[in-house]
Amino acid sequence: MAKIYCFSNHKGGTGKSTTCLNVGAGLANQGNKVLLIDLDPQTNLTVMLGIYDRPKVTLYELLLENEKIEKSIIKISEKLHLVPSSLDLSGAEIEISQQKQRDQLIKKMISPLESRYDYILIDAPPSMSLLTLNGLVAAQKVFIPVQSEFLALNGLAKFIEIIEKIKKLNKELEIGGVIATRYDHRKVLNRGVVDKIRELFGDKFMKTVIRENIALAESVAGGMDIFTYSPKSNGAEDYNLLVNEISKL
Amino acid sequence: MAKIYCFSNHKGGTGKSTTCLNVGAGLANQGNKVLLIDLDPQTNLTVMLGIYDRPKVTLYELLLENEKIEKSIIKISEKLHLVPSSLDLSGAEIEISQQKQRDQLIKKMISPLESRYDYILIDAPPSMSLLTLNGLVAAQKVFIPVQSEFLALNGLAKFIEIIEKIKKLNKELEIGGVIATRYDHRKVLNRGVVDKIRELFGDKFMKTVIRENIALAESVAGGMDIFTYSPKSNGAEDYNLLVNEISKL
Ligand SMILES: Nc1ncnc2c1ncn2[C@@H]1O[C@H](COP(=O)(O)OP(=O)(O)OP(=O)(O)O)[C@@H](O)[C@H]1O
Ligand SMILES: Nc1ncnc2c1ncn2[C@@H]1O[C@H](COP(=O)(O)OP(=O)(O)OP(=O)(O)O)[C@@H](O)[C@H]1O
Ligand SMILES: [Mg+2]
Ligand SMILES: [Mg+2]
Repeated sequence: MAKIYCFSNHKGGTGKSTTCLNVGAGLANQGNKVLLIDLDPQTNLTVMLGIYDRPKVTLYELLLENEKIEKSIIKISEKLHLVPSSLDLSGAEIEISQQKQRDQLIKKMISPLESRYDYILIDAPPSMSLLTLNGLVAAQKVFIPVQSEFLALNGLAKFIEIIEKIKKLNKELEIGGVIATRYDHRKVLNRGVVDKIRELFGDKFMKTVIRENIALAESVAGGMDIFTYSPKSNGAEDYNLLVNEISKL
Repeated sequence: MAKIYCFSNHKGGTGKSTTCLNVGAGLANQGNKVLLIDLDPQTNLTVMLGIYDRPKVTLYELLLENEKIEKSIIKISEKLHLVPSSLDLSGAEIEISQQKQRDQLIKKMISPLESRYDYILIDAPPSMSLLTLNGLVAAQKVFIPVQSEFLALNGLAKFIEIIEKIKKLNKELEIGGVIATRYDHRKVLNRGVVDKIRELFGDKFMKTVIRENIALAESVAGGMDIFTYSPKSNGAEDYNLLVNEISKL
């Protein structure tokens, strides 16, 4: 039965999509069957995997045209599959909110697939929206990528509070871990913020810290995960360590 | 009568709040009466101005408890005022969407203030939400801070498409400018993306490019604008040039 993880943080640009992609690719490289779900109307995860033309069946068709999830699945590789998003989902939240059981849509959609995958990883959009809520209601664990900058702390406590409220809708949900991303040890501010987060979260704070590494930004432009793009880079090294840490949970 | 500008981009972490803050502070330094409106439940703009304790009257009370906007205004300085946001707005979008004329709420709210300010600057949240829509319906011009990285291009065209649709709800709306932010000339990727954006937007692409500058991240942690924090920094120099460019529009 699949482990279902959601990568979420309402703060923008904290490395959610980069982390979801590379953790997914890393788990697939270990031999796991992994399904990635791009829950973001911006379609960053979909684009990061090199999919530039709008696929025929995307999350838009699944949420608003009752299409079957199996029809949307793209085989990135034998072990790594993707349910792509679509830019057409921008501004579609009001339409989605008119559906019955509007916070359970993703949970219901993935339930027939749980026996077919070892991991289902969900990439959520920034800001606390109905789509993010769907990702958190569907997940067993939420991983929170946090950028090592001052504003990361602001709102983190609130985000944890919201997760606590969602536990009423989803009793299984727990925090899988808080992941420090885009870390630059030369920046004093970064070190201060990492220490603060470690203090707040104790053993929920992942030991692996992801360093700022230009190869990670370049691999995105190249439409591939970091292990394919630059296996010897710091980015690949860090995400390998993170994959090992997550796979033991 | 106030010039009403919204700083918006559904991509996260592109410098919307940093830009709204420093353009506002810069225009106020020129002698303009400036009102900043923090439309983001994450409250980053509010925190950037050093407001850490939740004020009694915030955007939450204005949108959901019918409170008067004048009661929420905080005088940061004689010329620079703020309508603060609150973390309580996280997850409040569904409640807000049940209000009558739910996309006109901000427009109506600020209309009594238009004669009292030279500029009203709205900081919008990431992702295409009802709050973002309110900011775009209230604005005369939208400024789009864009980070000089590959994913910036993805979705930018869609965002422009959405702005075109919103012109049906708000005939006045036009693009004030696209602002390249967090630019690092050593990164080849950055240079390529800036050239692409310049090509796509022609004279809508602001001449001033905001460089990546550690003082900008530090000033945020210090709770003040860049001109107060580090007037001789590259960050202050770049935002000064941007303020001059914007003030001539
Ligand atoms: N460790 C890193 N080193 C260098 N660049 C990175 C790193 N992590 C992410 N980036 C880059 O930073 C930008 C933001 O990352 P990403 O899109 O993964 O964040 P996000 O949290 O998913 O953003 P959003 O809130 O918009 O969904 C991207 O351009 C990405 O390539
Ligand atoms: N030019 C710059 N140089 C250095 N750091 C910057 C610069 N611009 C922004 N930052 C930092 O980058 C982070 C993101 O910036 P900011 O919060 O302004 O973006 P945003 O688009 O408002 O994000 P969100 O999508 O979450 O609203 C902040 O920590 C900020 O301090
Ligand atoms: Mg993302
Ligand atoms: Mg912001």
